[in-house]
Amino acid sequence: RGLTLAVVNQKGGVGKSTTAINLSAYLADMGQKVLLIDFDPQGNASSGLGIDKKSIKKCVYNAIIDERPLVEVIAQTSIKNLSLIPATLQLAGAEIELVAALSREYRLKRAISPIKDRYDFIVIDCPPSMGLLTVNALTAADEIIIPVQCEFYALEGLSKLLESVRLVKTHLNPELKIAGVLMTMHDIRTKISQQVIDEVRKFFRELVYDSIIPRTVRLSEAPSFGVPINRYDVESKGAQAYQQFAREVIERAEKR
Amino acid sequence: RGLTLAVVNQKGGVGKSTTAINLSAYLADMGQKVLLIDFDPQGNASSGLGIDKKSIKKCVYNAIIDERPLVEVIAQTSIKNLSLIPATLQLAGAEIELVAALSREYRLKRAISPIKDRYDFIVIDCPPSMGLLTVNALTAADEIIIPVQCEFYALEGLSKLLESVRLVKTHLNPELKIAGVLMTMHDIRTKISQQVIDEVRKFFRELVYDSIIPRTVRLSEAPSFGVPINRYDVESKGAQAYQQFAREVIERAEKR
Ligand SMILES: Nc1ncnc2c1ncn2[C@@H]1O[C@H](COP(=O)(O)OP(=O)(O)OP(=O)(O)O)[C@@H](O)[C@H]1O
Ligand SMILES: Nc1ncnc2c1ncn2[C@@H]1O[C@H](COP(=O)(O)OP(=O)(O)OP(=O)(O)O)[C@@H](O)[C@H]1O
Ligand SMILES: [Mg+2]
Ligand SMILES: [Mg+2]
Repeated sequence: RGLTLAVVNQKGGVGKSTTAINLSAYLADMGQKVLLIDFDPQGNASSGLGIDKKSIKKCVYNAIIDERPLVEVIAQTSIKNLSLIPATLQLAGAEIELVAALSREYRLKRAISPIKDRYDFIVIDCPPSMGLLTVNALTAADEIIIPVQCEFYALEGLSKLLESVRLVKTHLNPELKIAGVLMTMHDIRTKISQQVIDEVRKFFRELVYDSIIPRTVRLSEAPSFGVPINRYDVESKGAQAYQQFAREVIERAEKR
Repeated sequence: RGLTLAVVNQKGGVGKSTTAINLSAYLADMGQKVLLIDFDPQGNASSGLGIDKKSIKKCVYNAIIDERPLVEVIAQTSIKNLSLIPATLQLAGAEIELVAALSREYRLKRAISPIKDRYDFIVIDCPPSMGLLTVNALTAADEIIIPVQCEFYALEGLSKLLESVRLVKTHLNPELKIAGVLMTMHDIRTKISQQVIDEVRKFFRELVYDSIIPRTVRLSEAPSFGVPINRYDVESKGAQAYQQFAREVIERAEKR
């Protein structure tokens, strides 16, 4: 199995890390064995799961640049069934170092392949750019999940994202598919939110998940306690939305 | 004059474009001659000011890659005293193309220098990454404005940002200074907001502007009408916060 899902959107602050963490946590609670790979030098997925980055000696950087086995850098989280490959600031250097490296786009894919079968899902959190780190994630992924904020600017970057996906599909990863598009940070106080949803549904049609993630204070607070929303406030609207989303991800995975 | 301010933070979605647009618009209304440079391939600063990017033939890409004079790509906005250098998706290619280019970090600085004296302020909106585009902006800038979201993850990337600024100062732009740190998206509903402000004030002390930008629906709606907040809803809390901020920017500029 080891269905590898990259959470991608070069637009910043759209909820990639929040989605990667909470999806992984709910999949794990539903009995799936999950590996979350933090592939953003900011390391938000790592700190959002309570990892103290200062105590981390080796991270995903070592797997893709020094070619250390990925299994050497796996960290356990407080969630059963959920393992994490953390990121530290060291990863920031990888973007430049990869430019001249051999087989630079396949480093992550090669690092994942020896352990892919040990998991049901592998989720990759990507940085807000379309550089070599994101290209590595798109090359290693089977499918991609695109979080889209319910805000005006959200529509602007989508055509560029699809163009990059097409290029990766043509040159690096012919099997790459879009798993789905997730609407995030929906705010009922503003009519823009619904307008953006309608636009995105018109463009992506059935690829858009039914689940819509609301903008809630609880979701923005959970990472400061180092836990996903299903450990911070499982009754909250944000938790229920991510639970429904995780169910949709499993449903679509079973139909592949 | 032509004080060049780069609005920078590699963390995504912190309000860089919103700050670049609304600061520029208020400085223009206060009688300052302003040039806003959209240096993010997403082109949010351009569309947030109502520019139809499909109708744009030449943009900042042509100035830094083909070395066309910047004056050839200046667009007028609906705001008197505010001119814009738009960005289109073409700029996305620049990040890769610059890698092998001669004097690759100085391209923007060289493009700006013939027209710098025509303006009181030049504001540069940066993408959410620390690649060659942002390095060009840091090399061209006199000072930088760092928007910081009042959210948990906001604190993580700051040390990396300061490290990058130090590197640019050492190797490319010895005069580079930090103009200030602006707290954005403050939400009174959550205690995290105040905790983040306290942390940032402890770290950056007097560099933090007194003005705090609240998270408001009006600020998120204005770009969908292609206007800054002082044309969309000048009485709103968000407008007043950006007006106060623009005054602080002028005060600090006069003390230079
Ligand atoms: N549904 C939500 N409700 C409220 N806050 C949210 C929600 N989703 C994310 N956030 C908050 O919004 C900010 C941006 O989210 P997040 O960091 O997950 O986005 P991202 O796309 O990963 O950002 P980046 O582009 O920097 O990687 C964070 O502070 C996060 O806590
Ligand atoms: N104070 C605010 N209140 C409400 N919404 C805001 C505020 N500031 C920005 N926004 C909205 O939040 C989103 C992110 O803001 P913006 O695009 O300005 O950030 P950015 O740092 O430029 O993002 P990127 O990293 O992608 O360049 C946008 O949809 C914007 O309209
Ligand atoms: Mg993230
Ligand atoms: Mg922006």
